[in-house]
Amino acid sequence: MPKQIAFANQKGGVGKTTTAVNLGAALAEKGRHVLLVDLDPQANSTSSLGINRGDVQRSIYDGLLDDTPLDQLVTLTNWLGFDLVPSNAALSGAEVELVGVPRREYRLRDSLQSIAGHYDFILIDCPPSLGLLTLNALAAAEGVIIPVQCEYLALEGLSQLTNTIELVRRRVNPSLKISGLVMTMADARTHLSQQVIAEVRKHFGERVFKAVVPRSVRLSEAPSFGQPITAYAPSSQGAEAYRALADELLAHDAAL
Amino acid sequence: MPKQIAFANQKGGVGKTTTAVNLGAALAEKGRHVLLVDLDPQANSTSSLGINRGDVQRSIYDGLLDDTPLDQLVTLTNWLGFDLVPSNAALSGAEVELVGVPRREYRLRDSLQSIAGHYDFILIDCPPSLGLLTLNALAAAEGVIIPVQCEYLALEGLSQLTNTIELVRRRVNPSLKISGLVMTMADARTHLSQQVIAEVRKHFGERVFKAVVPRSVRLSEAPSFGQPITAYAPSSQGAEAYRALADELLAHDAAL
Ligand SMILES: Nc1ncnc2c1ncn2[C@@H]1O[C@H](COP(=O)(O)OP(=O)(O)OP(=O)(O)O)[C@@H](O)[C@H]1O
Ligand SMILES: Nc1ncnc2c1ncn2[C@@H]1O[C@H](COP(=O)(O)OP(=O)(O)OP(=O)(O)O)[C@@H](O)[C@H]1O
Ligand SMILES: [Mg+2]
Ligand SMILES: [Mg+2]
Repeated sequence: MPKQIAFANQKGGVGKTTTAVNLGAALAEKGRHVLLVDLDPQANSTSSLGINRGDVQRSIYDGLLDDTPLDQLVTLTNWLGFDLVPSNAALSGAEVELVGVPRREYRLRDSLQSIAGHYDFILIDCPPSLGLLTLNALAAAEGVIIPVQCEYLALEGLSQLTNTIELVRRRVNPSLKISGLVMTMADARTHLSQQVIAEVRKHFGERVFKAVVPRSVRLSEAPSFGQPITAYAPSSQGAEAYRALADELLAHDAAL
Repeated sequence: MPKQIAFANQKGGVGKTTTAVNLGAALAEKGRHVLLVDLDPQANSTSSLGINRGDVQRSIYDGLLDDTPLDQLVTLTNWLGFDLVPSNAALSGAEVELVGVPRREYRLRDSLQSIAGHYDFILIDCPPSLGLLTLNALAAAEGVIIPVQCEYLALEGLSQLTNTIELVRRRVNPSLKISGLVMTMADARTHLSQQVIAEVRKHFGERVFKAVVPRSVRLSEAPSFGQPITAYAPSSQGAEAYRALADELLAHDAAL
């Protein structure tokens, strides 16, 4: 059974896509077979791996709405052991279209069944909302990684998010748990960043990963070249931080 | 008739809330009567003005779903001429609850009618999606200000956003137009920032405001004190940038 992990936070721009893409690449670098599912109509995970959203004929939309078997939607990337189910603009209609469909929260979970055996990790990048797409990801996943930007406004939504995760655990997916919170865009020069990290550690204790991702322009440049950080700037602080996060996740796993 | 402006962009974390709050404060400082409507369940505009989301008994949710007259929902802030219709967690259920309601896209437009006469500007802060809440904002507004973060991934979604605005203009609200795009979190030290600004100006020409908002830690600290930048750090670069944006908007207006 692969480890299925959703990257969720309704606060926008906190590093969901950057964490899913680069943690995925770091796990693949360590020899794991990784599938990344882009569940965001913005298709930022898709373009971060060098695939143009406009060229994508069939996307995760077809898996959710038309029952296309997922192995027909998997796209290879330029990196060995790191595959993608891409997104495209069709996905922006999915939430409204799913409202009338039976078992609407379980569509992703059902479609992932057919390919589960091929991967060690299935990572799911979510849009910035707690709507039906994110609900599908939480119903399918066993773990949720919550990227938390080192900003004051990013603190505000955490209790709403953890309440939603708890609700999904009780009603839809009993095996769902929080894998951990990862601090992103940490700026060692500002007092605010340190305060936010201290605040999150105070509330969530051990559930906050030790690996902290620093703010680094290399990380924001990499998507414009369609590459994960491990390919674009392999010895940068950003690449090191995501490798450290991968090590922590693997150690977590082994300990379970 | 007041100028009703939506702050919209489905990309998350690009500065929608920061721009709505601080442009609003700058316009109030110049003597205009401004109402800010927080249409995001995260309620970041609400907390940025010092109001705790948990203390909000009635919010814009009641205006959209229960027909509560908007003048009963208006809350005064600590700043003269700058009022707020707050958000709270109830709003996160609104999109699903509105699906079955007649004229669901026009709920905000209809409820704003009753208070339009009291304000020079009505600003609407949108969540990071193109769902029914943002649709309500676009149906009610005459102008849309699009904050664009100086990052590569922020470029990707612009065509989807402008297509949606055009669709709303044709089918729902013929007077809707793009007031302008404002570049946010510009970092003069990075090449990426300059490239993104050049790219956006190439595509959108005159529709890009001349005022560019620099990345500034003062701007991200201000919400933790519940104050707009004009109160928290009145002579900072961030405050100056939002005053310049207010001047440009007022000059735009006069020219129309
Ligand atoms: N550690 C970092 N240092 C510098 N820039 C970063 C870092 N992490 C992410 N970014 C940049 O910040 C922006 C927001 O990150 P990203 O798009 O990954 O967040 P997100 O949560 O997926 O956003 P959305 O809510 O829109 O899906 C992007 O432009 C990204 O390139
Ligand atoms: N010019 C700036 N300089 C530094 N930080 C900024 C600037 N503008 C915004 N921020 C910070 O960046 C983060 C994102 O901004 P903001 O929350 O306004 O974006 P948003 O588009 O409203 O996000 P969402 O999509 O979640 O609604 C916030 O923590 C904010 O304080
Ligand atoms: Mg994303
Ligand atoms: Mg916001």
